[in-house]
Amino acid sequence: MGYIISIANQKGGVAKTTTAIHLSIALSQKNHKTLLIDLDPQRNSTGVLLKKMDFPADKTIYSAFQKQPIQGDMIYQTEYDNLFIIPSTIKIVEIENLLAGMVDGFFRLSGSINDISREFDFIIMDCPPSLSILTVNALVAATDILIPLQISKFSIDGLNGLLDVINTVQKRYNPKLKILGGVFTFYDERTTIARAMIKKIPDKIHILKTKIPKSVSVEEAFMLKSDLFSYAPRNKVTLAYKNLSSEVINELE
Amino acid sequence: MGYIISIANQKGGVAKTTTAIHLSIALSQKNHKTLLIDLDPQRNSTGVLLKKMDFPADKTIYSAFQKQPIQGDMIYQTEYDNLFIIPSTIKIVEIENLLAGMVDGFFRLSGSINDISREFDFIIMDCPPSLSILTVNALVAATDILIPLQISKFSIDGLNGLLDVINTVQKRYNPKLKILGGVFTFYDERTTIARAMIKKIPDKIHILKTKIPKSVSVEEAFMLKSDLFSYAPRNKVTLAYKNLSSEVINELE
Ligand SMILES: Nc1ncnc2c1ncn2[C@@H]1O[C@H](COP(=O)(O)OP(=O)(O)OP(=O)(O)O)[C@@H](O)[C@H]1O
Ligand SMILES: Nc1ncnc2c1ncn2[C@@H]1O[C@H](COP(=O)(O)OP(=O)(O)OP(=O)(O)O)[C@@H](O)[C@H]1O
Ligand SMILES: [Mg+2]
Ligand SMILES: [Mg+2]
Repeated sequence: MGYIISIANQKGGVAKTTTAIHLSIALSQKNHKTLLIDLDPQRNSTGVLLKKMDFPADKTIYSAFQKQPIQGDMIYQTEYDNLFIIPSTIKIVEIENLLAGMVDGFFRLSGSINDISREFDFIIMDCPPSLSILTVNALVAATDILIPLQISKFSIDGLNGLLDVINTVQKRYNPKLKILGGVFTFYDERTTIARAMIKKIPDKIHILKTKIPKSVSVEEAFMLKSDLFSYAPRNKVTLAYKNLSSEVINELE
Repeated sequence: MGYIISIANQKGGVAKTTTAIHLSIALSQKNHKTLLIDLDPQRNSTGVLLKKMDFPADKTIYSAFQKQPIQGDMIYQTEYDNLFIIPSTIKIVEIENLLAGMVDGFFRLSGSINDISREFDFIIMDCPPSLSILTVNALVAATDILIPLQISKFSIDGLNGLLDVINTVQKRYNPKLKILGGVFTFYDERTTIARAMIKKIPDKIHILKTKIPKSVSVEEAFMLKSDLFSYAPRNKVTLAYKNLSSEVINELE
């Protein structure tokens, strides 16, 4: 397999991290060896899956940007058998300036991931809320991009900007990058606004059938330093992420 | 008066833009001449208050970062008498790299705001979801920082990182910067998690009394290219932002 999926959207708070964590767990539970890479200086994915946030920078994704190949001691086992994670660090904020203008600045992540991509069936990357060098590195390294999409004016307004960046990456750096599609998050079909706004989504984006509903259990799980699969395995959001993992596998094959 | 308030939090989707827009309108309706500066390349504040998002870069906040003094043609009148806005542009993404390492890189915004700060009672800055050069410029230029705070694990986890940056700015660049406080957004007192999480908030942050409740009307207003004061003037969130403007004025005096 060897799919590398970037979970990206510059709009903040659309459930990039929630999707990266739960899609990764769902894939790992279908016996696919999965690696989650946390590219966000907020380290939210790291905090949930490793229950702590402070790691020495050379044992995080930071050193992959310093041209170091990914070593075994940067890949941490999570409580789920087939799920591993390379944590983030607050120091990756510095990467933006370190790589600015460097001739290989956009290729650092894809260069280091290459060595390990054969070891995993899926590599999932949680991106920060911006279209900066970190996110561009993720798009250059990825085979596919999945776009969490809240049905809101700001999230939909931002789509054209995201598509422009994706087009540029496909043209200049990574012709193989495909848009896997958009996945609706916080989906509440009762509100009439949802239906009106869906019409405004650019046709260029394929919308996945699986919709992730709203549930207070998501926040409860995180606050209890857990995730939905451990905290509420039969919750509608947990089941939606299971369905999403099946749909993602179908779409990719 | 002449207060310059930065609305900042690197966590995405905590209602920075919603707070910046509605606090600005509420202040302007109390007869305070108010300027909103949109520092986010997403241009969400610009889109709501000016009903369009594309402006030539030299007529946006972009040129203030190029050492140009703020000209009258960058300050746009909104539909509210006492409310003006300097729009953002997608080009401000380039500012991060342009200013990196420049000796005056953190002072560009405060340098250009100085010329106009006497013309306004309040200047409100809507920041992007990151702790990068744009947000640091806003903290260096500000007299006060207001922190929209969603009661969630990720938002609370990020507070110490934000406080560290504020401390550094106070020590190295802007000793007069004060923390006005945190304001709870999406507040829903029925959920028990809210009460448990509130205890985890570092004592260092003063929490304002006004809490901004959740309401579907917020998103409805934005989707109709409007805002709460025009779309739903008696909505509980509109009234909460009116209360917030009174509390902010009291705290500042
Ligand atoms: N389906 C859901 N139902 C209810 N709450 C949710 C759901 N998904 C995510 N959340 C909550 O919404 C908030 C935002 O989600 P999350 O942090 O995953 O978004 P993000 O896009 O990663 O944010 P950022 O832009 O800061 O990286 C979190 O507090 C999370 O608990
Ligand atoms: N009180 C509220 N009740 C319900 N929805 C709200 C409320 N405040 C904001 N929202 C909605 O939540 C979403 C996030 O708010 P907003 O975009 O203002 O956050 P932000 O912090 O500016 O995000 P970003 O980090 O992307 O800049 C928006 O779609 C907005 O309509
Ligand atoms: Mg996230
Ligand atoms: Mg915003």
